[in-house]
Amino acid sequence: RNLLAANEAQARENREHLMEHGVLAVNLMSSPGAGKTSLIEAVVDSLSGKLRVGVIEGDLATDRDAERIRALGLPVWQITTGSTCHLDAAMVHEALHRLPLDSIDLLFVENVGNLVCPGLYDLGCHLNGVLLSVTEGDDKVAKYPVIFRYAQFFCITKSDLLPYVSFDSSKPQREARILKGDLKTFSLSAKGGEGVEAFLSYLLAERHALS
Amino acid sequence: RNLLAANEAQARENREHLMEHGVLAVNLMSSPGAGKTSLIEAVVDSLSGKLRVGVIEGDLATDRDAERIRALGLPVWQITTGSTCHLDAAMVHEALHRLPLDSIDLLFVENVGNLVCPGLYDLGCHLNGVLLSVTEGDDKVAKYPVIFRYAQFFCITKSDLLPYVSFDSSKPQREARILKGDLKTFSLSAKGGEGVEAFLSYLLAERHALS
Ligand SMILES: Nc1nc2c(ncn2[C@@H]2O[C@H](COP(=O)(O)OP(=O)(O)OP(=O)(O)O)[C@@H](O)[C@H]2O)c(=O)[nH]1
Ligand SMILES: Nc1nc2c(ncn2[C@@H]2O[C@H](COP(=O)(O)OP(=O)(O)OP(=O)(O)O)[C@@H](O)[C@H]2O)c(=O)[nH]1
Ligand SMILES: [Mg+2]
Ligand SMILES: [Mg+2]
Repeated sequence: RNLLAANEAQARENREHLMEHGVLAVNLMSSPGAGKTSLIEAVVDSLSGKLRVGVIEGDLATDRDAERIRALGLPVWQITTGSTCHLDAAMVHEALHRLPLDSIDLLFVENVGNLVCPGLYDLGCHLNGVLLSVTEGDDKVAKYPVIFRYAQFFCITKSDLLPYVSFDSSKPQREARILKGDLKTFSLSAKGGEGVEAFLSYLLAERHALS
Repeated sequence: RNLLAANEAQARENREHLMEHGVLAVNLMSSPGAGKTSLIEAVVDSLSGKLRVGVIEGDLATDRDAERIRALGLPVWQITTGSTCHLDAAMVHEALHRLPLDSIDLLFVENVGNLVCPGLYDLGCHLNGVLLSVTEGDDKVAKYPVIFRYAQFFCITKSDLLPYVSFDSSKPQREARILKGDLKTFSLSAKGGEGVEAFLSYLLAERHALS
């Protein structure tokens, strides 16, 4: 109980800190390998410099994802959690002080790959999103409800693989809207580019609303 | 600390209870949607009654997976965890008392879909296995090391999708062996059946060693 209360207080402080610097922060959550880093890569590619992007990466071990982001020439900070299965507000607070926030418009916080606990720890981001890949199955929203209730947007990813799997996109979308009526849903492919523009316009509109 | 110590004690009791009834228990862990339930379905199909199978299902919500197992005519007990991201020994202890263990040779315990915390809570099973699907990416073993160190076997799943993804099977296998030298690795498709026989022989040999 106290743990979550302390986390809430730190999350509020993070949000204030981000607002002061005019940074839109987006928390990306999903199962391992659902395509969080790939989505960041696709969004950055399609932005072609329209916004200045920074990234906080969260993983148990390695800095493989940070290397992928560094290769794009972006400021990135890697949080290594050891055996903690989610990021929390204190970890993000420390990372915020390691990044040049005055030269960042859009900050992605890529959470640890886990479809449960990241939905319990507010990080202080303006937007929280869940990714579900078409290869995981269309029955997962009702099975892992906690994280979908917490999110503001929901991306169905790897849509280019739809011809090879049995996945009915309408089912998870319907189930997600039952859990959270105002959830914004997107269907996209980081590989083929389909749906990335629509997601990008959503982020740009949210960023515009911020200033 | 006390939590894990109490869990260890309960796990030992579970193992004794299973041994008394001559049941081989196998804990299946993976990310959400990596194919745990599908693997159970494929193994049961290929066993065609050679062994009597029972299942304990673990999920945050719904009994969707238990329904799939019930449809095979098998004894199954669904554990609903709410927001707990893993099964623990106490939950499994209660479930063991709900199953007809005297008419089960092989018991699958399907853990909550999570590639982190299930590797921290011993359930009292003889075998612990991790599934990684080819659609999650080949860089995940070193990124999520805790669960691979805990496991006795490692299945690369959905091998029928290899033609459509970029996945080098030798990389996760090599990285898993670095974490755990004696880890047994399998590559299989629950859909196409490839590799299921080899995995089944492993389970039959382990069951034989038990009696
Ligand atoms: N076909 C296809 N593959 C994709 C797409 N997006 C990601 N992938 C693949 O999915 C795998 C995982 O992608 P990542 O971007 O590493 O996923 P992640 O969610 O960042 O993974 P973690 O950070 O380790 O939890 C890789 O093999 C990617 O190539 C997509 O849109 N289409
Ligand atoms: N192509 C292919 N798809 C598979 C295979 N195994 C499972 N799937 C698909 O992967 C999705 C998830 O399979 P499940 O068996 O529900 O996975 P799970 O690990 O039990 O999922 P949770 O219990 O919810 O964590 C479904 O759409 C399955 O059809 C396989 O061998 N090949
Ligand atoms: Mg990633
Ligand atoms: Mg399942």
